[in-house]
Amino acid sequence: MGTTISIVNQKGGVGKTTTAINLSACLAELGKRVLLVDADPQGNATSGIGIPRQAARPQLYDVLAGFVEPRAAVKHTRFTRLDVIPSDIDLAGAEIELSQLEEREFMIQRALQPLIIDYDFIVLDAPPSLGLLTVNCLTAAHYILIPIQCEYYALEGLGNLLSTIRKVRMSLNPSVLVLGILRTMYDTRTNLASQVSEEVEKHFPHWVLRTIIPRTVRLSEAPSHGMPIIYYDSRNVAAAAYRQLAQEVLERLGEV
Amino acid sequence: MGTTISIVNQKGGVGKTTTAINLSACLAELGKRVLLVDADPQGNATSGIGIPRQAARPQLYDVLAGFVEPRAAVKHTRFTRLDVIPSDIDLAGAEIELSQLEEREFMIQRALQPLIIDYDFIVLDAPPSLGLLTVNCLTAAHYILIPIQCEYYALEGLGNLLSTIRKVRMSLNPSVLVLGILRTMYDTRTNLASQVSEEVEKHFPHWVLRTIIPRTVRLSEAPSHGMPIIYYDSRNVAAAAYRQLAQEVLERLGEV
Ligand SMILES: Nc1ncnc2c1ncn2[C@@H]1O[C@H](COP(=O)(O)OP(=O)(O)OP(=O)(O)O)[C@@H](O)[C@H]1O
Ligand SMILES: Nc1ncnc2c1ncn2[C@@H]1O[C@H](COP(=O)(O)OP(=O)(O)OP(=O)(O)O)[C@@H](O)[C@H]1O
Ligand SMILES: [Mg+2]
Ligand SMILES: [Mg+2]
Repeated sequence: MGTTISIVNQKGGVGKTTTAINLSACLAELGKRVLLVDADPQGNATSGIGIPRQAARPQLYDVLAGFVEPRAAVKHTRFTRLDVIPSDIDLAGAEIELSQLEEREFMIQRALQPLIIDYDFIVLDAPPSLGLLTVNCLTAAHYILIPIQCEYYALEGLGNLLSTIRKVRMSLNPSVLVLGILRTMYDTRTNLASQVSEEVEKHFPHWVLRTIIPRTVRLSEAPSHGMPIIYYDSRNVAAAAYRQLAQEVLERLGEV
Repeated sequence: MGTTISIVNQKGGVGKTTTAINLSACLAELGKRVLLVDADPQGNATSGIGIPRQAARPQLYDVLAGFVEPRAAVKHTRFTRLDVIPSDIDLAGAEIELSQLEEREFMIQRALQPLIIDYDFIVLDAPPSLGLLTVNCLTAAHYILIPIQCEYYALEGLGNLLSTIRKVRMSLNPSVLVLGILRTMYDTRTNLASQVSEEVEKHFPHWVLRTIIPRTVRLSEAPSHGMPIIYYDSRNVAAAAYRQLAQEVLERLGEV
């Protein structure tokens, strides 16, 4: 009930939003009730799941600022058992306005508290930074999923991210666990991808997930239609990969 | 003298660091004296240009915090006429610690002031956010270069970025100009790339640059060797593209 998974990596463009949307959709397809929370002021998860900008109010910012109850910001998507709390650039205001609050790291956790009974899973899409919104995502999570691109800068940032997670465990959320490291946009044509992939397997054998998401054009087209890949092109290799990821996540959580 | 170009886009993974490193190297190859400033706590420009982590002190953070004079943080690279001010995760501290200062948006501009006479160009690599460090990059700049990937989310974020630039022009840096919008990682195999590219040409005909950077594997391999593409593989199509970009930048600035 209400198992919360945050998709986090401060490195930009590694597939956080793509993973948040598609993992959510695949868990819903397996019969789970899922809430996707867009915690990035860019609002990519909101538009990628088909919520038009003008229909995105009230949003996460309105909940954190105390303007509405959490349930008021929940929207149904066109996809069965998949709801979303949207965001847009106003959320960037929260990072500045709410940073003086006493318990500023617990804003998102508090906001989600009343919703836990309504969902089997809550999936958070974090922004590309280690600032207050990301710390909120780490504090609200039971598990953390770390997408990485198999490219040079991927390994560089991983050290900083893991030490931030350790700090959050020590002071804000002692029970949070790393669910796994997910290799995304894997391009079989390049040596670099397999070199980085082997490094990750060597350094983090317990965390690296079996599932690897290949780079496919259809996946990058899907958000422009506001759809997860399993609805946009169900027979695409990326649809199979994200379905496999959902299975592997359930296995790791002992919930199959 | 000291023409400052900031490479900015809050969308992650669009080629900011890759453009900052390679534009700097190509301007240096054309005989310009160039200072590359890593304003991203991820420190990707620092490692991508070959400065090892342990040699990266003092860094930009030490200058902003007042521990050292700006010149003390300047390092020579292996590449002629190309210097760098490095960064690492400590810079993230500056965003929080210095946010209470009266003139917090001018920290980087002040830090660069004494260095302007030593260089023809200063190129700033910004982090993927619209927070204080990025606002500092917009305030310190004479010109702003906006890399975008030709993918769906690219256009979404552009509106927010341009309105942030307008706000900075009104209150912090009235003379800053958009130098151009650079299309990066252009993959000729996909319709999406040409669709997004046409949208950009239609909406921003005066800002979109002629030069387009193609997606090439060699370019993504270059940072793991700590080298710009013109040194790693000078005959690669991306080396030609970044050389063309340097020419186009000089043309736009009337400096050919
Ligand atoms: N496996 C894939 N194959 C092809 N394209 C992909 C894949 N995964 C993601 N993309 C595309 O790559 C770009 C970056 O992905 P995405 O926006 O999900 O990353 P992100 O980590 O959420 O970025 P940010 O750091 O800005 O939040 C998007 O345009 C997306 O459509
Ligand atoms: N034209 C290109 N062809 C192939 N790979 C590229 C190209 N440009 C950049 N890359 C690779 O794509 C990834 C993202 O690029 P880069 O790190 O420069 O983006 P960024 O905007 O600086 O990211 P961040 O938002 O995290 O700062 C890197 O691994 C880089 O090596
Ligand atoms: Mg995202
Ligand atoms: Mg970068």
